[in-house]
Amino acid sequence: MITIAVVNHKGGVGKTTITFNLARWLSLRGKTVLAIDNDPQANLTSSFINCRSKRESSLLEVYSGQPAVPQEISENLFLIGSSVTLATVAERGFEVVYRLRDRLRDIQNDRHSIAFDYLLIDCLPSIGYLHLAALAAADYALIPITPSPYALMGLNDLFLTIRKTQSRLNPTLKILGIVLNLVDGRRLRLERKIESVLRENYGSLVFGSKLSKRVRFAESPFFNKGIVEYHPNAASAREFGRFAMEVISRIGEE
Amino acid sequence: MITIAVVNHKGGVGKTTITFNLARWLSLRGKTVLAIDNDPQANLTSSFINCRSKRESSLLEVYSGQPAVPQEISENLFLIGSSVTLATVAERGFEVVYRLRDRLRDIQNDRHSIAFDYLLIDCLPSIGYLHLAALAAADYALIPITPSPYALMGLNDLFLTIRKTQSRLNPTLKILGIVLNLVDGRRLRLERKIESVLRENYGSLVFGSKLSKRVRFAESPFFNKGIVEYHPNAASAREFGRFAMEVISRIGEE
Ligand SMILES: Nc1ncnc2c1ncn2[C@@H]1O[C@H](COP(=O)(O)OP(=O)(O)OP(=O)(O)O)[C@@H](O)[C@H]1O
Ligand SMILES: Nc1ncnc2c1ncn2[C@@H]1O[C@H](COP(=O)(O)OP(=O)(O)OP(=O)(O)O)[C@@H](O)[C@H]1O
Ligand SMILES: [Mg+2]
Ligand SMILES: [Mg+2]
Repeated sequence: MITIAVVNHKGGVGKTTITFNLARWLSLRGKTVLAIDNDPQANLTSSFINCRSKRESSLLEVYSGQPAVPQEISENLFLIGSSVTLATVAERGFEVVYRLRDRLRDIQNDRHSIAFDYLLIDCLPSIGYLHLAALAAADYALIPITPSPYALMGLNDLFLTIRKTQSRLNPTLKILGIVLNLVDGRRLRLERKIESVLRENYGSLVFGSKLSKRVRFAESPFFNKGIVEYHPNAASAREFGRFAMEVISRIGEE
Repeated sequence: MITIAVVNHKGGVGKTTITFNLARWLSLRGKTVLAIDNDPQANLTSSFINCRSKRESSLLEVYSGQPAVPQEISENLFLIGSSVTLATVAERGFEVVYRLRDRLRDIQNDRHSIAFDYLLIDCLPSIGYLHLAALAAADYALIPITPSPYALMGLNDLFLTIRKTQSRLNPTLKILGIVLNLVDGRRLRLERKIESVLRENYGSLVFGSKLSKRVRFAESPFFNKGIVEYHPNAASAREFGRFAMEVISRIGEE
């Protein structure tokens, strides 16, 4: 079982879009996946289940010490969803930071539970207890970023938080990599500059593959479909497939 | 003195870009403006002052009960900046929620202090104590949104939080409006659909003027310049001017 937390406290970089599509892509390739919505905005939850009344599981239960049974989305795909009530966790004491890790360990060790290959955690855009809980529970941190000055500036603080987590909460946490998303097809000068600064400073941590800004990425969750199911032959699906293959190979190398 | 909190817990919708440009635009028109960076990412702070060592004031002081003297940026423009340490506020008790409002009242009532016309508060992308503190301190909430399904879905929860703040913390808080930002010039079908749903559900709360996606908006903070100073004759500057005029007229109508 491999746990990946998709993190970046910079907002709107594509954390949910990438988590949703990666979960879909892995399950279509026969992997058993548990998607976890660690964001009170619940965008990941609504991408899997449009209608609020059909949402069964709630991550808030895990932070309250209850088991939160994963909800089946399709054959190999399960979800622990969330809602705006998850925001109350941030105001509790520090001990909540261990709850997610402990519950995921229970799921892994439970012979009666489903044997998951991948756990994907979508994170909220801010530094705090929910964010720390995901980093404490993860084997890898996957960092989406957009080619913009504000997003680049935020990486320092993010790496600081990850380093702190590695030294105090989770020494085995590794950085899977940084993936450029929402790249404008017109190859703008500013974006090219940002990309070259990124590769200079972070080297092989930056994924070779990039994700372009394509409207299909914004549309497909509306129809509860991953980009690959939505338009299998489109450039966006192929591009995402290349990125997903790189995720697998980066983990495989370990 | 009018206090505007620029809020939306959805990340990456343009809160900082709009706060920064509005502060610049108002100060160029002779208004005395205090910009407040209520986000540990400190993107607003870095837009005014690139170099960390030149940043003098810190909003964390206000939340710790100290005065935090505004730093002068230019003739009519002042800043109370922040850094990643502001994130520690979220873990304190509920009483921090009143600290920003109380400090801004002190500034307003202090005869020796500068007489500000506008206070603009840039908010972080999440619901919690920092977010509540800004809503508790504000006369108006200005809500940037992008024409995307995820951003539209989040409006319900945001309005719930605003309604709760109006009934418990700040009965005089008004919604200045919702402004569409990062609109793609190609008039995509999805975006047109989102805009029409937005206008149907929120009516006159939605600004008539919109902000298009233009790379100059992403570039100008890098040079510590507002869009109007950066390229005064460009379409982006004219477009922002129309939006800013609508902000003034919505407040004036009161
Ligand atoms: N490659 C892409 N092409 C086009 N649109 C995209 C792409 N990736 C993400 N988006 C859109 O950009 C916006 C931001 O993406 P998303 O919501 O996934 O980011 P996020 O990091 O999860 O945001 P938050 O910080 O609010 O959680 C959304 O409207 C989404 O539909
Ligand atoms: N009208 C625009 N045209 C082009 N780029 C824009 C525009 N508005 C914002 N941006 C860019 O979009 C990104 C998101 O904007 P910004 O950071 O201001 O949003 P935010 O809501 O403050 O994000 P966060 O939720 O992380 O605080 C930034 O890279 C910014 O440079
Ligand atoms: Mg998200
Ligand atoms: Mg911001």
